Formats: sequence, C-alpha cells, structure tokens
Amino acid sequence: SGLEDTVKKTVSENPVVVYSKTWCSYSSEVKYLFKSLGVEPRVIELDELGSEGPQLQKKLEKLTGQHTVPNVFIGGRHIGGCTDTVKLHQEGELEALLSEAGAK
Amino acid sequence: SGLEDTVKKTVSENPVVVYSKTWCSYSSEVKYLFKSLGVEPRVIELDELGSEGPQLQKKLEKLTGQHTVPNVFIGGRHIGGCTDTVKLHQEGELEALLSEAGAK
Ligand SMILES: N[C@@H](CCC(=O)N[C@@H](CS)C(=O)NCC(=O)O)C(=O)O
Ligand SMILES: N[C@@H](CCC(=O)N[C@@H](CS)C(=O)NCC(=O)O)C(=O)O
Ligand code: FES
Repeated sequence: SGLEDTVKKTVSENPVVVYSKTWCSYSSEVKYLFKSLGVEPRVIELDELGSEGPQLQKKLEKLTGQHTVPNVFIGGRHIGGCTDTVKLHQEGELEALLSEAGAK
Repeated sequence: SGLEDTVKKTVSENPVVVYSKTWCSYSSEVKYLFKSLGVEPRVIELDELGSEGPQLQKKLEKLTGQHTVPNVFIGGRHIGGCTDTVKLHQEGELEALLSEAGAK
C-alpha cells in the first residue's frame, strides 16, 4: 500500500528514523540520546499528522510488531523503542550501528 | 468546586497519590518505583475516567501548576512528576518523606 511504501522509503533513505509523539517523554529521551551522540535523526511526529498518524502507527505495528512510540530504525533495520535503544548504547553497540548506517 | 474538593480529599486521605495515564511509560516508572519500595500508591488513571479525565487534569494544573502526568503527591504535598520523584529517591530523601506520610 502507499503507506507501507512511505515507511519503507523513509527508513531506507535516512540512517536514523524515529517515529515519535511530541508530548511523550520516552520519545523525547531517545531523540535526546541521538542528539547527544551528534546524530540528527529523521523524526516523524505521529501526533502532528492528523488522521494519517494513527494509520501510520497501525502500519508500523504491521511491519514491526510494535504498536508503541518511540519506534526506532537504524540503517533500515527496526531497533525497537526507547529502552531497546538505551540498552544498545549502554552495551556499547549503538555507536557501531550508527557508523555502519552512515549516521556518524 | 466539586472537582477541587475531590482532589484535596484524595491527596489528604492517601499517603501517596499518583495521577497517571495507563499507556504512559513515565507514569508506569513512578508507579513501579513506589511498588519497589513496598508502597501501594493510590493511582488515578486519568484516561479511564471518560470526560472527567481532562477536567481533572485541568484542575490539577490549576492546583499544582503542572499539566503533565504523572502527577505525584506524598503526605498531601505536591511532589511533581517522574523525574522529580526519582531524583528525591536518588538523593535518599524519598524514604523519609514516605515514612513521615505514614506510607511505610
Ligand atoms: N519499552 C518501550 C515502551 C513503549 C511504550 O509503552 N510507549 C508508550 C508511550 S511512553 C505507548 O506508545 N503507549 C501506547 C500504548 O501503549 O498503546 C520503549 O522503551 O519504547
Ligand atoms: N519531567 C516530567 C515530564 C512529564 C511529561 O512531559 N509528561 C508527558 C507524558 S510522558 C505529558 O504529560 N505530556 C502531555 C503534555 O505535554 O501535554 C516528569 O518526569 O514527570
Ligand atoms: S507518554 Fe509518557 S513516557 Fe511516553
């Protein structure tokens, strides 16, 4: 479908993508983590897209099995949410993923 | 007003009160912190009250200056959100407040 192609295109064309909600602190935390690593993620605020927001969120759930925000992709690969990304960082694996994806 | 009295009554009758939203991870984190300290907070899920939820949230903003969730009270006193509560815990001050309020 059109929406599925949009997501696939977004995550393949941008090294780091975060599907977020503007008022969600977990979304803010993961956006802040990337910024602190000198990386500017492509951020899509699902609550600023009108009726397309919930549709996009449903599509993300179909593609990734995850219905929650934040929903993070690096180098076209689905990473997970905030806790997943923070854990990768704590284990020293995030920076390698970012370099591999050409984000750093 | 009726709603203002409800809030004042709730926070004076329960040692620990958390105004929360079921799907918010910051709300979950602060609820979990209290449970890990052996404290059962009085939890009010604002997203489970129908139209009263937003009204209550507005009232909390009027009474505390805070429009966000979670909104935490201990011993009738407004504490703040998740980060405020976690900070008090990290500084070793939370347990004293809980004991003083008769929560532990
Ligand atoms: N562990 C996940 C938690 C994600 C989560 O529960 N997100 C919440 C907002 S903080 C959400 O999308 N809730 C909507 C729902 O549960 O339907 C992460 O770190 O991203
Ligand atoms: N630092 C605050 C952040 C609170 C916060 O931003 N809460 C969000 C949900 S996680 C909220 O209520 N957002 C609604 C809004 O910003 O209008 C805390 O730790 O509680
Ligand atoms: S909505 Fe509260 S942390 Fe996401």
